[in-house]
Amino acid sequence: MIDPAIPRLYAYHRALREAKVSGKSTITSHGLAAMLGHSISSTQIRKDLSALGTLGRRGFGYAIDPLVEQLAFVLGLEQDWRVAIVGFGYLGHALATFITSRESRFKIASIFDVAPELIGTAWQGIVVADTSNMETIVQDAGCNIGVIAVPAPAAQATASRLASGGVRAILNFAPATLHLRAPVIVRNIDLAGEMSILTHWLTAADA
Amino acid sequence: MIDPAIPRLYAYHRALREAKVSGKSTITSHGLAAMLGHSISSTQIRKDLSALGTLGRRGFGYAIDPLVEQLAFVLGLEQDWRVAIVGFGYLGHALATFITSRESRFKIASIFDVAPELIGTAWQGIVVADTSNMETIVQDAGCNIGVIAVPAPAAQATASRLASGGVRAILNFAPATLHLRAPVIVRNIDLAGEMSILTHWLTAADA
Ligand SMILES: NC(=O)c1ccc[n+]([C@@H]2O[C@H](COP(=O)([O-])OP(=O)(O)OC[C@H]3O[C@@H](n4cnc5c(N)ncnc54)[C@H](O)[C@@H]3O)[C@@H](O)[C@H]2O)c1
Ligand SMILES: NC(=O)c1ccc[n+]([C@@H]2O[C@H](COP(=O)([O-])OP(=O)(O)OC[C@H]3O[C@@H](n4cnc5c(N)ncnc54)[C@H](O)[C@@H]3O)[C@@H](O)[C@H]2O)c1
Repeated sequence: MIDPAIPRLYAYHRALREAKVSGKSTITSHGLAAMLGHSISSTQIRKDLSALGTLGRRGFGYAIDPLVEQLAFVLGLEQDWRVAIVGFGYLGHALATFITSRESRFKIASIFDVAPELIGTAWQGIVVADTSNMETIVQDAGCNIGVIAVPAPAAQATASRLASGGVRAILNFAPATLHLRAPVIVRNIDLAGEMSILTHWLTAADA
Repeated sequence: MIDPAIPRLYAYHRALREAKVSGKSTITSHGLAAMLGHSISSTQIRKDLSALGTLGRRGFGYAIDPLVEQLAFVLGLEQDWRVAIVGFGYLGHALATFITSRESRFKIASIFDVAPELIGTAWQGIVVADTSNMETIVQDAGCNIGVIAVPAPAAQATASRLASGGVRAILNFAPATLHLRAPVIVRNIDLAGEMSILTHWLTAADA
């Protein structure tokens, strides 16, 4: 499945869970598009869901329960995931809070930093550790996903050490190119790139 | 141009500027892929650049200068952009620092919060304002882009007020659906969706 589709599937999964909680048992592609504030068209929704093998019934829409289950299956959200956060500054704090509040399947299982004022403090029951025993702590905590929120010069070493600790996928925010051997999956996030989507469309609109 | 291509173009733009600074005047698609840590294939690079009307010369590659200019043009990075940040907590701080350090075309021109301990403090010469005069301040500061980093319940009001102040595009991080009239462009960021790309691929790998 191509990457752009997955965040959309995640948005559907989230919205459908909310619809279910509010008592609905079926939904049309138009209803789902409306729930998403029309940030995704009903055409795109139908296309994505039929690519999963799910077809709505004309006049009826989709049954929510089986669709939520299928999306959870495809997204890997039928199991818990244990996340290691390295770099507990502004970004690390924002991510830790958001990730756990947003998706109960994501558990923050370890947090690392080098700042003395942070080490030893507790966040939601997790004690911030210094990085000296990162590999062991990550392994013992069973972390399968790592989040890198350290300054750029520290990113590569952090990535290698997370991989040694058994982490199999990394979300990297540091503005640095990471080199890791397969099978570790790395996804680089650059929010300035997201801003450039806005500036592209603003200048295209003026053109 | 479709959205997924734009962050790639932004990555090329950034890497090509670095290549130029390091003294290069030409680069091949393979060289550029290597600079990007092979997070994007050389095939994808050639595809994206030819879609812009730029073809490399076999054995020679691409001339960097004209390519950087063309990418800047397409991305809207030939002009400065003035950014309003609303919500100066953990995420707001991380974004303000990162955006300006990453892309000199993005200027933080106004910052808003409601917390008394933040209001009146200065960040890189910008005084954090309370939200009561947001529309006026945003207009006077000439902000064309807004970043929403407030809690979900405050997001819609924030968006409407930024739009009233003349903001034409919004990057929204709050987990809330925004309703705004055209022509304001809204882009919603959900980093839990990025995490689900990792969990999708990890479970697909196991399957
Ligand atoms: N990709 C994006 O869109 C994006 C957005 C915001 C920030 N960032 C990046 O994320 C990183 C963090 O940003 P921030 O605003 O939170 O900065 P910050 O300075 O507030 O936080 C960095 C934290 O990392 C810790 N640290 C430093 N070296 C370390 C090491 N070797 N191991 C463990 N921890 C270490 C510091 O003590 C600090 O607490 C920076 O690299 C920044 O450029 C990226
Ligand atoms: N989309 C994502 O991937 C993502 C990631 C991290 C955080 N978030 C979201 O971003 C937001 C901020 O997260 P955070 O960790 O920085 O939280 P935070 O509590 O540290 O910061 C929120 C800030 O907003 C201020 N605020 C509250 N109401 C306001 C209002 N009406 N106007 C202006 N400012 C107001 C608060 O005083 C505070 O400083 C939250 O909604 C969070 O869920 C989203």
